[in-house]
Amino acid sequence: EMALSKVKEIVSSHPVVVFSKTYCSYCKKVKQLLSQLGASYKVIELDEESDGSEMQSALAQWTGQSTVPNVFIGGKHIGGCDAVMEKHQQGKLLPLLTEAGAI
Amino acid sequence: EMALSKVKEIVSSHPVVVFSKTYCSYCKKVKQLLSQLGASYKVIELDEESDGSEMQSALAQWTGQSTVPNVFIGGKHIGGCDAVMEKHQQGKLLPLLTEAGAI
Ligand SMILES: N[C@@H](CCC(=O)N[C@@H](CS)C(=O)NCC(=O)O)C(=O)O
Ligand SMILES: N[C@@H](CCC(=O)N[C@@H](CS)C(=O)NCC(=O)O)C(=O)O
Ligand code: FES
Repeated sequence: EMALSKVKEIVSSHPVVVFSKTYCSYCKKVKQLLSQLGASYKVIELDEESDGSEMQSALAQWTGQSTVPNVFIGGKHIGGCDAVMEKHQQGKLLPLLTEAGAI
Repeated sequence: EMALSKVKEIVSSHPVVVFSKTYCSYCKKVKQLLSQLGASYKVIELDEESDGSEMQSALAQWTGQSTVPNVFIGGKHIGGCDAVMEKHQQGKLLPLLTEAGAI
């Protein structure tokens, strides 16, 4: 539906996208890490979008993940906070970001 | 007002109280740590209480902390997730919990 095509369009048009909520510390952690690494990234604050809950459902439908943060790099679904932190600990995050043209 | 006396009454009548929100990973982290340490604790899920936002404002007024999780041990304000984790890393959490009769 509308929300699904909208989220797909956002993901395909930005190297890095973080679907987030403004009050969430887990989302803040991911955004802070990306900033520290010098990456440019698109943030969609679902609690501030008029169709935020529709977008969250569309993301759940598309990725199987109903929670925030929901992170995409180079059009690829990465996952949530834990997934991003794990990639970073494995030294895999920086290469992904560079490949995607975010750094 | 009503909410302020209510939160003070909850804090004074339980060794450990966690003011929380059901969907919050930071709150989940604190609850999981306390469980792992074998502590009994009272959880108030502010998003499930009819006067949850009033209680959150009352807590902010009383403790200066407007966020969740908001943790009290032995009637003493401890703080949020970071504060609890720091106490634990310093080896100070277990003694506090024991002293309060939560373990
Ligand atoms: N382990 C997940 C936790 C994700 C999670 O539980 N997120 C919470 C917020 S911290 C959530 O989306 N709750 C439901 C909601 O806000 O709609 C991660 O690493 O991202
Ligand atoms: N550094 C704080 C972070 C607390 C925080 O920002 N909590 C968020 C949820 S993760 C919050 O309460 N946001 C406003 C709200 O939910 O009303 C801690 O360690 O607890
Ligand atoms: S809402 Fe608290 S960590 Fe996400």
